[in-house]
Amino acid sequence: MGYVLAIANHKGGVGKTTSAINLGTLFALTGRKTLILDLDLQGNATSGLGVRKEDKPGLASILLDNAPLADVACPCYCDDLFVLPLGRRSSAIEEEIRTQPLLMERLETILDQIAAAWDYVILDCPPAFGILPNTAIRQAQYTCIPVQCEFFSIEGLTAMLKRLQELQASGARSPRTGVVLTMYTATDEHSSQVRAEVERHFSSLLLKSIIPRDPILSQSAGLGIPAVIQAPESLGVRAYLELAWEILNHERQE
Amino acid sequence: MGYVLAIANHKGGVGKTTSAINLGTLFALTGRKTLILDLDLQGNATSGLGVRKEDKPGLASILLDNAPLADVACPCYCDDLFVLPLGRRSSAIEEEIRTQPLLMERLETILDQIAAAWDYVILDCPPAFGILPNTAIRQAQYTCIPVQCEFFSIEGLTAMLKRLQELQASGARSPRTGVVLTMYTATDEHSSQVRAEVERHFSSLLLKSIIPRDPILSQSAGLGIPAVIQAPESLGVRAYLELAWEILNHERQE
Ligand SMILES: Nc1ncnc2c1ncn2[C@@H]1O[C@H](COP(=O)(O)OP(=O)(O)OP(=O)(O)O)[C@@H](O)[C@H]1O
Ligand SMILES: Nc1ncnc2c1ncn2[C@@H]1O[C@H](COP(=O)(O)OP(=O)(O)OP(=O)(O)O)[C@@H](O)[C@H]1O
Ligand SMILES: [Mg+2]
Ligand SMILES: [Mg+2]
Repeated sequence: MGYVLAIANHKGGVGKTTSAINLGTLFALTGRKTLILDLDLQGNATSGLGVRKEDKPGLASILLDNAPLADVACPCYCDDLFVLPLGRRSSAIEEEIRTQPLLMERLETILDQIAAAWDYVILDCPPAFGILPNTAIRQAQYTCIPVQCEFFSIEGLTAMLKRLQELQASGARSPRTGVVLTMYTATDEHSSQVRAEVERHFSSLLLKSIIPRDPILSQSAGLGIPAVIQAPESLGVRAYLELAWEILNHERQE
Repeated sequence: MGYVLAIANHKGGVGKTTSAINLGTLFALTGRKTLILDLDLQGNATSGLGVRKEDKPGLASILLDNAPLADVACPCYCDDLFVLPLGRRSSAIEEEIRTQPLLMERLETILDQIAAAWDYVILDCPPAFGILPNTAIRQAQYTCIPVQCEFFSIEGLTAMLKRLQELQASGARSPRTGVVLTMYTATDEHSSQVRAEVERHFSSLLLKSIIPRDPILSQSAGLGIPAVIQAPESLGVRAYLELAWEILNHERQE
């Protein structure tokens, strides 16, 4: 059974997709067969991994048109890394699930099949709650919450954690949650104040790794190449390397 | 009848709330009675204007508990500026509207009453489509789409504009749309490339004003004071001043 890691936060632009792409690539480079599931309509994880998503089948095609999983997962930069886009008819998926209750069961079965077929599954969630991200979070063993070092990002965090706990309580396993600070600028007073605030109020969940603001991370998004491959020596990638080991160590302790 | 301006983009973290707060404050400083409607569960617009939102009534209380509008709009930094939080029971609001069809009509009536009671109404939308932002966008005369100068932000823009046109087509008026570049760093190559890309593909919608990346804008969020009031000479505020005039001029041409 694979290890399912959800990356979620309904605050927008905090580094969810950037974390999914770089953690996924790092897991794959250690020889673990890894799938990144792009649950966001915009498909940033798909394009950030260099896969053109125009009209490619994806999760929506598996769920609504019975497409086989093996046909739709797209290989990317290294042998063990794949991405599953949301695919055609993705804008209709939530409405279809709401109107056809049987689809909900089918979605859960598909997510279980996906977890069984890969060593690691990383869920890149959109910046909102909804049927799709909620179902995915319920199936995850670990939920990682990126928090940008900006005031607006910490504001909704307590309410977000509470809703996350409610979602996880209705899931099968006893999941773990970790908060990771992103886009940290040590020389910026505001950034340091937000870090201190998160350390004070969320210390039990806060991971040790801190992702710095690093322009290389956004440039690599534009190239469609994970920063881990494009600029392995960069500060941003080194921080993601630390984060990957921290999460893998959590898993080993279970 | 007031002028309703929606600020929307389902890409997260592009500067929607920051634009709503600073444009709203600028409109109010010119003597126009202005309301900022916070449609995001996180309530960043409410706290960014210095209003503590714990359990304060808001739009949800007007819609679900018949609270009077005049009682729930909160005054802020200057005489003509008010903010309307989403309020208590806000996490249930979408579900309640979905299950009680009459509420939809009531929401549209309330939005009309709000437009009639203020000179300017600015809608700060969450980073996702949904019943609430969709209804608000349908009522708006103008929709402003902030686009961060980063690759991931331009990726979903074409699809977002298409869905916006579908929403507007079912609304009453012939609305206008404007795209504004945000968090632009002239010395950053990636930022300039994204700007050139937007100028090439979206020139008919692109506004002339460009909002630079300015740490003062995020610091003021942490203080709960609009940057327009806290640092009126800053680069960020000067750019918002240009944007405010550009939008007001659009309105005058109608
Ligand atoms: N550590 C970093 N340093 C610099 N830029 C970053 C960093 N992490 C992410 N970015 C950039 O910031 C923007 C937001 O990041 P990203 O899109 O990964 O966030 P998200 O939470 O997935 O957004 P959304 O809520 O829209 O899904 C992107 O343009 C990305 O390239
Ligand atoms: N021009 C700017 N320069 C520097 N920082 C900015 C600028 N505009 C916004 N910010 C900061 O960037 C972050 C994202 O901005 P903001 O929260 O306004 O975006 P949003 O689109 O409303 O996000 P969401 O999608 O979560 O609603 C905030 O922490 C804000 O303080
Ligand atoms: Mg994302
Ligand atoms: Mg916002």
